Parts: sequence; structure tokens; C-alpha cells
Amino acid sequence: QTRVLTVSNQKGGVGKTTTTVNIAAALAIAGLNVLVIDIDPQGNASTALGVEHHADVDSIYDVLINDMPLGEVIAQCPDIDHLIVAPATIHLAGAEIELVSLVAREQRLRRAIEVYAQERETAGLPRLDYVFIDCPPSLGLLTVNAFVAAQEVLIPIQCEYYALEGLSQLLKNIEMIQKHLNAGLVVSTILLTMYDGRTNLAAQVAAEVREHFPNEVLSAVVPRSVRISEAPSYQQSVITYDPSSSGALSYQEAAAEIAERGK
Amino acid sequence: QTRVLTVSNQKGGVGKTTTTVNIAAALAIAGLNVLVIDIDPQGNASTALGVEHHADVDSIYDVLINDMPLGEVIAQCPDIDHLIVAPATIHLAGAEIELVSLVAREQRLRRAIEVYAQERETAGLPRLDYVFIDCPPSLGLLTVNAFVAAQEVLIPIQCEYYALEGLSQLLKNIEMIQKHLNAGLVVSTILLTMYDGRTNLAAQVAAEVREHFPNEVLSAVVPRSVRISEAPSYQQSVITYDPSSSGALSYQEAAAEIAERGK
Ligand SMILES: Nc1ncnc2c1ncn2[C@@H]1O[C@H](COP(=O)(O)OP(=O)(O)OP(=O)(O)O)[C@@H](O)[C@H]1O
Ligand SMILES: Nc1ncnc2c1ncn2[C@@H]1O[C@H](COP(=O)(O)OP(=O)(O)OP(=O)(O)O)[C@@H](O)[C@H]1O
Ligand SMILES: [Mg+2]
Ligand SMILES: [Mg+2]
Repeated sequence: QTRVLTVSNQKGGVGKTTTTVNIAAALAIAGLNVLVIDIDPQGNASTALGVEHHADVDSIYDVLINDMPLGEVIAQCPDIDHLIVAPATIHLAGAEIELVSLVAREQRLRRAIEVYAQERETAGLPRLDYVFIDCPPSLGLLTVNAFVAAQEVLIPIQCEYYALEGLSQLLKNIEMIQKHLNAGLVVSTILLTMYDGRTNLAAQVAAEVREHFPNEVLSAVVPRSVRISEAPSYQQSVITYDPSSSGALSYQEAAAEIAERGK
Repeated sequence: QTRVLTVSNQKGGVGKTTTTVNIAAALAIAGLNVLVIDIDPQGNASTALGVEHHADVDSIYDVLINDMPLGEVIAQCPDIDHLIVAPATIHLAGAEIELVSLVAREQRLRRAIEVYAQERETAGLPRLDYVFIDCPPSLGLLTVNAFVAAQEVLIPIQCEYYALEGLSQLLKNIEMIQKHLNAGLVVSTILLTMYDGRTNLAAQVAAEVREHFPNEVLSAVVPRSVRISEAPSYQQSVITYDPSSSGALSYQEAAAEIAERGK
């Protein structure tokens, strides 16, 4: 069964893209078939995975708004086998407003993924093991599409003060989705990111998150690490950029835990 | 003349709230009359400035959607004189979609500020010197309202790789606003934030931003500093939390430069 996870948190800069890119890379390097769908108009995941996403490239925008098949926009990640990417382009910035008046506006991504899975089967391609959807920092119709398409939500939480403030809003929105659009959606995974061991603040936030979500929080914690923030400037994940760094190891550990939980 | 600045950047976590709160605090402590308007549904600026913003509080949501006068939602910042705040509540999360079908949907914040300024004049209150609008990390109708209400845009740019990716999208959107909704809008100020002197990446990004925007970028640069990220957990700005820290001094310097440019 293909696991479809949406990586969401409307708080900005908490490590959604970094988590999507590095968990996907770690699983693909281990031999699993992984698709990353970038629905953030900024296209940071597309950049980090080295796939083109300038304005003339067919992208997830065309899939959501012009009914283009997902298979037609998917590109291979140049330096990781088994990892394919549906890129985001700048056109996606207008998609939220354009989606408002379309039919089945919340289901478009889910239907596109279902059709693509069928096509892979008919073409004799191996089944996808994982699909990760990188969301923008908002709770609009793009993120709603991701919540409807996914079975699981992976929430990265930065170990900073504001981290807990937006969480109740995010969980409320997920409840609404479960009630009206996708009853099977589950918050399966919470990952603590940018943990700076030198500060009390990080330890306090981490302790509070573990208390509220004992079952969902992974044991793996991603440290704040310069190597992680440098990797995207080389169009690489930290896993390929500096495999023995603390950042790479923590993402490898997190990927293993996610895979283990799905068994 | 009251200066109205919107603090915007759709990239998440770049220091929009931290910049709004600390520049506003520095100017108010210097004796200027400052209003902060929080239009981010997360309400981080409201938290950092110590004003209530739970679901039952009248907020900017009521101003934008229910035509409540701005003066009725404004609260005094408890530890800084001359600093008042229009808080955001969780209801604002639904405002983007609700605004789509309202009349004059892009002008609501501007009209509310104009009416409030009139009311202050009639009541014999001192004229506001500055209004800062803290935006969410998106380019939807809330941010559009801020762009229409403001004369200036202050863009915080994090000294990280993804910083430059979203910038062209932001500038394109501002051009659209200038063309159709607010011809007088100007990108007056760019502030480099979270500068980590230990990394080449920060220096490279800073150099590139200065090259592209020589006139807009302030000389003051805000360093990455734990004291800055700790201050909100005490409902304080770093200016009042630890006035002699590198973070507080850099925001004081940036505030002085902003004030100087406006002369
Ligand atoms: N563990 C880490 N250590 C150091 N830097 C990190 C770490 N994780 C992410 N970063 C950096 O922090 C910034 C924010 O991370 P990222 O872009 O992944 O967050 P995001 O939640 O996807 O942001 P947005 O809300 O804009 O989509 C990036 O510049 C990234 O390189
Ligand atoms: N100079 C700094 N040094 C260290 N930490 C900082 C600095 N500036 C901001 N932070 C911390 O980084 C995080 C992101 O900053 P902030 O919330 O101000 O960004 P934002 O752009 O307003 O985010 P959003 O996109 O969610 O609105 C916060 O936890 C904040 O405390
Ligand atoms: Mg991102
Ligand atoms: Mg903010």
C-alpha cells in the first residue's frame, strides 16, 4: 500500500521543505520508490531536489487547474534514483483563488494521484512506496488538497516559542478535514526540528510537545545545523551533501522510524 | 504624516513578526506613537506584545469582515507606552476565503485605518507616527489588504539560501498592487535577519541582496541570537527583555535608520 503523507504546518520556516526533501531522500537511497509533490508556490522542494521549475515548466499548477495528468509533470531527481518530483512553479501563487470557483476543488490532487498510480500499474512500473506533499505555510485550498489526498500528516515543529501557538489551529483544521473531506486522515508523525542544545527554550518546547503528543513525536530530533541549511544551495539534500553530518544522521534516523511505524 | 509600513515576505519564518515587534518597540520607547496591526491568524505579534487574542476578543477579523471600527479592537501594550496593538485571533484563518466575496475586499484595512486616524484627531489624541502591519507568510487577500493600506513595504530577508527564491514573486505581486490598487506603494526598506557570522552562506546571501537592492537594504543587520527567540516566551520584545544584547542593539539601530530615512 502506498503511504501518502502531507508535510504541513502553517507556521512559517519550521522545516517543512527540509523535512520533506531529506526524509524522501533517505527512503529513496534505501531503495524505496518515493514521489515528492511540491505544492508550495515558492518551489523550495523543487529547488532542493534539483528539478527545473521556472515559469514555462509543466507543474502541479497544471495538474490542479488544467487537469493535466500528474505523470506528465513528474521529473526524475538528478542525483537520487527512485526519487521523482512533481515541481511547483510561480503560477501556483494564483491557484488558491482560482481553485475557489472550480468543481471538486478539494479533491483535485487526490484524483490526480489515484490516476497516476493506475497508470504506473498499467505500465508495469513498480508501485510507489511513499508520496510526500510539501505544503506552503498556510491553510488555504492548496493545503486542503494535500489533506484530502493524504492518509497521514507529518508535522515538523521547530523548537521555538511560537511553535505551540499555531498547533491548535492546525489540529482544528485537520479535524474539519476529517469530518467533511477525509475521514481516514491521521496525524501520524511529529518531528522536532532545529533543536539547539545550547538553549533552555528548545528543551522546554520539546518536553511540552512530547507531553501533548507522546505517541506521534518521533524519538529522532533534528539539530540546528549549518550543513542542513547549506545543502539546498548545491541543489542537494543534506543526506547526499554531507552524509555523516549530525543533520544527515538525524534525518536518516527519522526516516527509519517513519518506515518502521508503517509496518 | 503617519508612516504606514507593511512587513511582508511570503517565505515563512524569516523574521516578519520579530522585526515588526522590535522595530515598533524601539520607536515607541523613543517616544513616538506606534500602532502594530497583526493580520497573521497565528497572532504571534499579539503574543509577543502581551495583548490578549483568544477567540472571544474583538480583533482585526471583526474590522475586516464585520466592519467594526479599528479603534474598538485596539489594546495598549502592557509594558511599552506609546505602543498600541490591533490583535489577530484564530477567526482570521477563515478571512481569506470570506473576503473573496465581499465588496471592496482589498480596501477594507485601508479604510479602517483612515477612519481611525480621523477619530484620533477628533478626540484630540496625538497623531500616530508609525503603523506597522505584520503579515502572514502568504500573498492572499490579507496581505493584499496590507499592501493597499500601506505606503511602504519593509521586507525582512533571512540570510539563508531560499531567501532569494521567493523575492522575485514578492516583487511581482507588489508591482501588480502598484498597477491596480495602490500606485504610491514603495519597497522602502529591506532588513537582513538571522545573520550567522560563522557561515559563508549568510555572507553570500547578504552580499547578493545588497547588490540587487543597494538603496533599500539597511546597514543594520540583525544577528541570529538566542535572546531574540527567547523574548516572546516572556511576552516581551528583545528591546525590553535584554536591552544590551546584540539583537536588541541591532533592532535599535535599524529603527533609527528607518526613522532617519523618513525625514
Ligand atoms: N535543522 C536545521 N538546521 C539549520 N537550518 C535549518 C534546519 N532546517 C531547516 N533549516 C533552514 O531554515 C530555513 C527554513 O526551513 P524550511 O524552508 O525547510 O522551512 P519551511 O517550513 O519549509 O518554510 P516555509 O514555511 O517558507 O515553507 C531554511 O533556510 C532551511 O535551510
Ligand atoms: N535574529 C534572530 N535570531 C534568532 N532567532 C530569531 C531571530 N529572528 C527571529 N527568530 C526566531 O525565528 C522564528 C521565526 O521568526 P518569526 O516568527 O519572527 O518569523 P516570521 O517571518 O514572522 O514567521 P511566519 O512566516 O510564520 O510569520 C521565531 O521562533 C523567532 O523567535
Ligand atoms: Mg517550505
Ligand atoms: Mg510572523
